[in-house]
Amino acid sequence: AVRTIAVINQKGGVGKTTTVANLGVALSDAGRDVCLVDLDSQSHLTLHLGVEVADGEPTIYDVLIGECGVSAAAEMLKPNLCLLPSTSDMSSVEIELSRREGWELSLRRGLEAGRDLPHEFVLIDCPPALGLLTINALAAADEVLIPLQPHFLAMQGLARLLDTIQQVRDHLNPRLRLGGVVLCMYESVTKLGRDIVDEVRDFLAAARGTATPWSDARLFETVIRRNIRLAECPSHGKTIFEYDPRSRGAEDYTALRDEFLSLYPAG
Amino acid sequence: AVRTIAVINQKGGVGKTTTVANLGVALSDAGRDVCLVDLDSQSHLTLHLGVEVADGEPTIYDVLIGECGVSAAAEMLKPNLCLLPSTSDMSSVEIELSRREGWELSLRRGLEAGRDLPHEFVLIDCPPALGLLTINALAAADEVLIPLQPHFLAMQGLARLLDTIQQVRDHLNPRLRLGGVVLCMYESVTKLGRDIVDEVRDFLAAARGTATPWSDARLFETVIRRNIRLAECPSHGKTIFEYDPRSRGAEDYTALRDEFLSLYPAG
Ligand SMILES: Nc1ncnc2c1ncn2[C@@H]1O[C@H](COP(=O)(O)OP(=O)(O)OP(=O)(O)O)[C@@H](O)[C@H]1O
Ligand SMILES: Nc1ncnc2c1ncn2[C@@H]1O[C@H](COP(=O)(O)OP(=O)(O)OP(=O)(O)O)[C@@H](O)[C@H]1O
Ligand SMILES: [Mg+2]
Ligand SMILES: [Mg+2]
Repeated sequence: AVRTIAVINQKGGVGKTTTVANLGVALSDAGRDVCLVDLDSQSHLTLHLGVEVADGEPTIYDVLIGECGVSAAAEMLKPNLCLLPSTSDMSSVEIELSRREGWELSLRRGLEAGRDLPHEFVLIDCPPALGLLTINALAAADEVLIPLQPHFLAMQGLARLLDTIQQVRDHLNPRLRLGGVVLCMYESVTKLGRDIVDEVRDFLAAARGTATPWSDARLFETVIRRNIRLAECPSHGKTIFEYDPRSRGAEDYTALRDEFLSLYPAG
Repeated sequence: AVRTIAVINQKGGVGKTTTVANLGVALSDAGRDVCLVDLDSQSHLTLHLGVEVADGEPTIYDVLIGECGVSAAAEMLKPNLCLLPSTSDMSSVEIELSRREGWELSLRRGLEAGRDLPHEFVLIDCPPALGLLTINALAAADEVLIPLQPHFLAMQGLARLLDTIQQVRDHLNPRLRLGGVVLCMYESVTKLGRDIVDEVRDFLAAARGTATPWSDARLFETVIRRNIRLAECPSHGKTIFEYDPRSRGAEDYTALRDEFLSLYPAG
């Protein structure tokens, strides 16, 4: 069965793209079939992976407006890793889609029609907003992964994001659940970081067994530490594993991959 | 004369809100009349300044849809400092405005009608996107200030942002210009940081005397260094000056204020 995971946080700059790129490639390095989706008009995931889309080639934009299927738009990065890339065409897609009946299901229709791609995990990188594209990702996903920077402003939006997940589950996608929260850019020396960890852990523990979409969500034990090598590797079009495999960033994303896979036994 | 400055960068998490809050208050501490505008539906500027909007009170949302004037929505923080706050009402404003004729000029109309507020500087905090709200800010502004994190992904969007500034100048706001770029979250030990500084400086130097909106833009000499105290102060509803006046964050934003004022002789 395919597991579709939307990586979302409307707060900007918290590690969404970095997590989709590095976790995605780490999963494929572990032999799993992975498809990455760049749903941001800034195309940062596409840039991070060093993919250049030739003029006229189909992208995620064409999948959303129903012009082509997933396999036509997919760029194969490795035999078991593909990317649905984004280009600046995407900057007008929200206005275009909003005029269509059933716009919320554009991505889900595209991904479901693309079952011919052999993949076990689909990871979707979302823009920093709770707009139309993010709603499309929530409607298409089985679960949500929330990268969280342990800062006050980043924590503020959490309640609204959970509320949006609840709304989408009630009206568009009954199977949607929060899989987990992963701390990114973590600096253990700060009291702010430690306080926020406690706050999130207590919140998720208190929700256990309730009827919410986050009743079985986890705060990943793995924490992604702040590490400048993670900010350097995109400029080389590489993941942290290719750029600096001995860095803390590579260690942390490998650990996150292992903890993530422990939740999904193979096959 | 009033100077309206839009603080914009569609890349998320680069220091837009932190700059509007701390530079804005620093300008008012220097005796200038300042009005801050929270144009982000996440209301981070409003949160950062510890402002709570009572139910039913007018906000920037009401100014945009023409329901009230600027002075009715303004929260006076000090005699020479006010805020046009945002609430979650703003999350639907883009869809609502997009259905109106002349939606791009909603903010400009609101600010122009509010000339009764005694202010010399208006600073607008924008969301991380080049959508309808950001276009409104560009149409209303005299100039743009770009906070830039010296990271590869943050640099990528610069060309598209400059292109958008050019478009707005050509079609909506002939006086619009780029005032400057300020480096935020700077870590001097990284080669990435130094390389990006050179790249931006060279780009702006090469543009001198051309017919672009950035022909006289500057890269501020003042650099805002990464400093965890800047991430802590919002949780107390305070600026860095109230929270930790001896921190590097307070030093850097004071220096930025002084450099900024040197460009605008008083009166
Ligand atoms: N653990 C880390 N340590 C240091 N830098 C990091 C780390 N993770 C990401 N970065 C860098 O921080 C910046 C923000 O990360 P990223 O772009 O992945 O966040 P995002 O949530 O996708 O941002 P946006 O909201 O703009 O889409 C990038 O420049 C990235 O290279
Ligand atoms: N110089 C700095 N050093 C350390 N942390 C900082 C600095 N400037 C801002 N921060 C913190 O980094 C995070 C991002 O900053 P901020 O929210 O101001 O960026 P933004 O561009 O407004 O983000 P968004 O795109 O989500 O609106 C915040 O948690 C903020 O407290
Ligand atoms: Mg991103
Ligand atoms: Mg902000």
